[in-house]
Amino acid sequence: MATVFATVNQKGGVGKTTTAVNLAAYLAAFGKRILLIDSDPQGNASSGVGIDRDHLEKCLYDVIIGNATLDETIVPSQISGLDVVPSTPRLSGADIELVPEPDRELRLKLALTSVQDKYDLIFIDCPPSLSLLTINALVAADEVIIPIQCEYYALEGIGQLNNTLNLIKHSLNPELKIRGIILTMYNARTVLAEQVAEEARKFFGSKVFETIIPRNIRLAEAPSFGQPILFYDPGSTGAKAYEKLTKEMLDGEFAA
Amino acid sequence: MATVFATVNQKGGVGKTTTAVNLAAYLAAFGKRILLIDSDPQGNASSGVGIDRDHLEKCLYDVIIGNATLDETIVPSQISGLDVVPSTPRLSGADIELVPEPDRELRLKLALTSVQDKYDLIFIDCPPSLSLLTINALVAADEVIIPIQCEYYALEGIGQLNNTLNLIKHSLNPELKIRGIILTMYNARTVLAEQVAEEARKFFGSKVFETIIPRNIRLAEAPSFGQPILFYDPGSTGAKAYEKLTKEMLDGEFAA
Ligand SMILES: Nc1ncnc2c1ncn2[C@@H]1O[C@H](COP(=O)(O)OP(=O)(O)OP(=O)(O)O)[C@@H](O)[C@H]1O
Ligand SMILES: Nc1ncnc2c1ncn2[C@@H]1O[C@H](COP(=O)(O)OP(=O)(O)OP(=O)(O)O)[C@@H](O)[C@H]1O
Ligand SMILES: [Mg+2]
Ligand SMILES: [Mg+2]
Repeated sequence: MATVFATVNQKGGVGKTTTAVNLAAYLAAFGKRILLIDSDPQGNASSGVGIDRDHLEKCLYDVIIGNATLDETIVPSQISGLDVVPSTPRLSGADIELVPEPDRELRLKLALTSVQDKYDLIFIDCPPSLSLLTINALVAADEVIIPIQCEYYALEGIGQLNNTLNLIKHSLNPELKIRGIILTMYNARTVLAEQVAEEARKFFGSKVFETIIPRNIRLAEAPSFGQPILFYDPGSTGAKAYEKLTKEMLDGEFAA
Repeated sequence: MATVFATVNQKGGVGKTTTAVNLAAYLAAFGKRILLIDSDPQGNASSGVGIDRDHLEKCLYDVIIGNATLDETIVPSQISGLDVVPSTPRLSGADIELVPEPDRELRLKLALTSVQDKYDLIFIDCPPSLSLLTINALVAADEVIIPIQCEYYALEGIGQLNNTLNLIKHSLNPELKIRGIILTMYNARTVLAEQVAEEARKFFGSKVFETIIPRNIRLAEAPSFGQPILFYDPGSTGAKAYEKLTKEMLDGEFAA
C-alpha cells in the first residue's frame, strides 16, 4: 500500500514542484516504485520529468470529473520506476466545476484506491492555492511535505496553511500528518535566509528537515531540459541537497 | 478617473507583489495619488508597504461579500500619496463563497466606482491562480501588467494566461488591454534567462517592457522591513530597475 505525499504551500514559487520532481526521481533511482501526480493546471511537474503535455488524451482533469480512471491517465516517464499522472490546462476548470458536487473533496482519494498497490510512494504536486484541487490532494494524502522558501513573504502564509491542515484533519482526513518542512532557496550570503529558517523552526520545531536546499541555478535550468537534477547535473549543490533530503526522508520511513 | 491596473500571472513567485508594491511606491514618490488593493489572502502587498494586518476591522473580503464599501477599508500607508485596501486570510473564503452569486465577477468593479475619482492610478495585486478573486481584478482593471520570471517553469503558463485574458475581453471586460510584460529576476549569469526573455518577446512582441528587473537580493530583503525598495535601498540595482520601469510606464501614459 503506497504512502501518499502532497507537496503543498499556497505561497507561489517556493519549490513545491522542484521538490516533488526531484524527490520522486531520487526515490525511483533508489529502487522505489513512484507515481507523480500533477494537480497543478500549469503542468510544471509533468514537464519537469519530460512529459509532452500537448498530445495527451486524458489527464487528471478527466479523473476528477469522472470521465476516466486514474489507470487510464498514467504515463511512464523516461526515468525507470517513475510513472506520471500529467495535468493539462483543462484542469483549471475543476475548481469551479467541483463546487456543487457532493463528494467534491474526495474525488482524488477515491480514484487513488485503484493504483495504490502498484507503487511504494505517491507524490501529488499542488498548485499555489488552497482551492478544491489542493483540498483533494490533502484528503487523499497520508503526509504533507511543506517547502518554505527562505524569504520574507513566504513566512506570511504559514499560519493560514497550518489552519487549513488542521481543518482537513478534523473533518475529512484525521490521519493526515506533516512529514516535514523543507527549507528551500536558502541563500547563505544573506541574513534574511537564516532569519526565515529560525522562524520556521520556531513554528514547526523538529518537523523541519535537517537538510536545507540552497539556491542553485542548476535546479532552475534542469526543467528546460525536461530532466530532474539527478540526470541534468548530479554533481551540483542542488542535486546533492535533494539526494541528502531523500535519504533523510527514507531514514524517517524506516524509523517510523 | 483613475486608471486601474492588475498585476497578474497564475504562476507563483514571479514578482507580482514586488512589482505592484514598488511601482505603486515610485508613482506615489513622483506625485501620483495611488491606491494599492491587495486581493491575495496571503496579504504580501499589505505587509510589503508596512500595513499591520493583525488589527484590521475590515478588509477586501468585506467588500467582496457586500459587508462594507471600499472607502471603509482604505488605510493610509507610511508612504505619502499611497493608500491601501489590505487583505487578511478571511479573503481566502471569497473564491468558494462567490461561486453561486449572480454578479460574482463584478463585485470589485462595482465597488471601485466609489473611489476612482480620488486616485490617479489603482493597482490590484492578484493571487497566483485564475480564481474568482483574479477574475474580479481582471474585470475591474483597464490594463494588466504581467510579470514573467526569467526561468523555465514561468513560460508554461503564458498560453493559459493569454487565453483567460481573451475570454475576459470577449465577455466581461471588452476594454481590457495588456499594458506590458515585465521580465523579472533576470540572472545575467545564466543562458536560461535570455532564452526565456526571447520566448516572451516572441509571444508578446512590443508589449514587453524594455526595462528588465534583475535578480537582486535587496528586493527580497525590503519586505521584511515593510518597506518598498525606494525606502529600503534606493541605490540598489533592484531599485534603479523599478524606478526606470516606472518612468517607462509613465512615458507610455503620456504617449497614450
Ligand atoms: N533551490 C533552488 N534554487 C534555485 N532555483 C530554484 C530552486 N528551487 C526551485 N527553483 C526555481 O524557482 C522557481 C520556482 O520553483 P517551483 O516552480 O518549483 O515552485 P512552486 O512552489 O512549485 O511554484 P508554483 O507555486 O507556481 O507551483 C522555478 O523556476 C524553479 O526552477
Ligand atoms: N527581482 C527580484 N530579485 C530577487 N528577489 C525577488 C525579486 N522580485 C521578487 N523577489 C522575491 O521573490 C519572491 C517572490 O516574489 P513575489 O512574492 O513578489 O512574487 P508573486 O508573484 O507575488 O508571488 P505569489 O505568486 O505567491 O503571489 C519574494 O520573496 C520576493 O521578495
Ligand atoms: Mg509548482
Ligand atoms: Mg504575490
